Amino acid sequence: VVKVVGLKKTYFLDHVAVPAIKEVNLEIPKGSFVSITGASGSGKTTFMNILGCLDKPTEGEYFLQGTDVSSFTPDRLAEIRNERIGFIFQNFNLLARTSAMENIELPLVYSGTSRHERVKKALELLEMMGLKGFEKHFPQQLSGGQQQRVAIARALVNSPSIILADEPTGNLDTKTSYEIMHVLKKLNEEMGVTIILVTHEHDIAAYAQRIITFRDGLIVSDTVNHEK
Amino acid sequence: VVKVVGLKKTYFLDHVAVPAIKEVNLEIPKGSFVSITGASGSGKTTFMNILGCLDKPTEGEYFLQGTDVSSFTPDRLAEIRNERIGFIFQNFNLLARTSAMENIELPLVYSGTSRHERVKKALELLEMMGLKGFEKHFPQQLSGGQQQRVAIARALVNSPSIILADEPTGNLDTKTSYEIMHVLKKLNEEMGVTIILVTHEHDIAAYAQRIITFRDGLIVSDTVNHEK
Ligand SMILES: Nc1ncnc2c1ncn2[C@@H]1O[C@H](COP(=O)(O)OP(=O)(O)OP(=O)(O)O)[C@@H](O)[C@H]1O
Ligand SMILES: Nc1ncnc2c1ncn2[C@@H]1O[C@H](COP(=O)(O)OP(=O)(O)OP(=O)(O)O)[C@@H](O)[C@H]1O
Ligand SMILES: [Mg+2]
Ligand SMILES: [Mg+2]
Repeated sequence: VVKVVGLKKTYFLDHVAVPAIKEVNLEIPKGSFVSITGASGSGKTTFMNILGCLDKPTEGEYFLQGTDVSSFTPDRLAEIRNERIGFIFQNFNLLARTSAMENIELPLVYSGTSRHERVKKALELLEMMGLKGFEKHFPQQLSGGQQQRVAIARALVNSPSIILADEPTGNLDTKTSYEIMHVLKKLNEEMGVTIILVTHEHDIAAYAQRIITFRDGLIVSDTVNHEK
Repeated sequence: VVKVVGLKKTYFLDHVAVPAIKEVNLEIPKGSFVSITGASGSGKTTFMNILGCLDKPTEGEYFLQGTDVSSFTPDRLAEIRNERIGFIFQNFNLLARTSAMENIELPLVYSGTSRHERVKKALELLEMMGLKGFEKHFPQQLSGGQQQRVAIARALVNSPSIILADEPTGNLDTKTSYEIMHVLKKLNEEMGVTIILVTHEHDIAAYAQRIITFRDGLIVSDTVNHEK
């Protein structure tokens, strides 16, 4: 469902080239549960932003569900992002001065869902994330881990076929982390949702069937997870 | 060096009281290395913000190095924060559109250090954090873990006597996390710096001599760490 060929991403800073992704070739079949690990600065978020159609590669092709994304217009990309991909950002990326509830409803507003249905779905997700009672809190009135869970709920609310999760448990205690991983595992096993998850926590990476490791902008290992 | 008596913190949201800290009595001697753990939303950051003189309690007293902080003027509080306390924020709190180097130099600007000395100290810290070469990057041009390390460097640059670290390794791979913990451990053992560190990672909490656990705004356990 996700295929990249000869992928490169170079940032320019004061005319100096910063090669964040040097060259990646990768195929992730539909229904996979893949973990991506690697040192800080190794290129994981840069790679996820390209997979999530939030950024374009400097070179190489990215085929999403068989189509080369470089052929899509910006509007079509936004539509695909909203309908097919749930993105959990490393820094949450919630709208400030907007309640937890409204943040979670946002993808459903874009896809034209009725108000009644939106509120119902958002409340369901909020409760699944253990945030019942926090509907009206703004992000700055929530703890770090509560903000993270609002970001997770928002990524799941439109039932995406692909979930891209960038460090989804970085601010959560172990018990809450495992509850979130249980939700993702169920979505993968029962609904066939493809999950690509970046983490530096070994026990979180072990939920996946396949573990890919980045180092300095390259994939240095891509193995089946035998611990599963 | 830190003593709280009958401490309470209640937020108000649409006139509804949210008791983030219900009642805490605690004493942390100078030169301690203490870890604070607890579920997401249990009150750890709220407590750290009060210890860091960034927020006032609703009730109770907070004695910092023997003096009741409620007697300080806002200017004196800012001075104490800048000279004695190094605060590592859970969300980094870096200045946008300001380079990594300038973010780290900021506490030295406030304390009136010479330009030459500021640059020297900031470069030293940058290198200690493994960020040599990233001096000119703005926060949005850095990875999550790189931003976190800039926030750590900024907290250490003015040689504080107390370090308050709120989830300092949340975005770091294991190897980088241990390098940071090694820096903190050395500051505690060789320089007698008091360290209070919030974490949900068990192996990070184990660097401390004492582990305090919060649940729903109360301390439910406060034990010596025998694993050390
Ligand atoms: N400004 C605010 N207004 C209302 N409620 C708040 C505010 N800030 C925090 N809270 C609430 O207070 C409680 C404690 O928050 P706090 O940030 O201290 O938790 P925490 O232990 O640091 O959690 P985490 O591990 O997720 O970072 C949470 O339930 C949160 O929703
Ligand atoms: N806009 C940018 N301009 C210049 N360099 C950038 C930019 N964004 C990222 N980088 C650099 O690209 C490299 C890869 O960053 P990336 O965010 O992908 O790393 P990461 O693996 O997600 O790290 P972490 O685990 O710390 O989140 C880093 O060295 C970073 O400094
Ligand atoms: Mg990242
Ligand atoms: Mg917190």
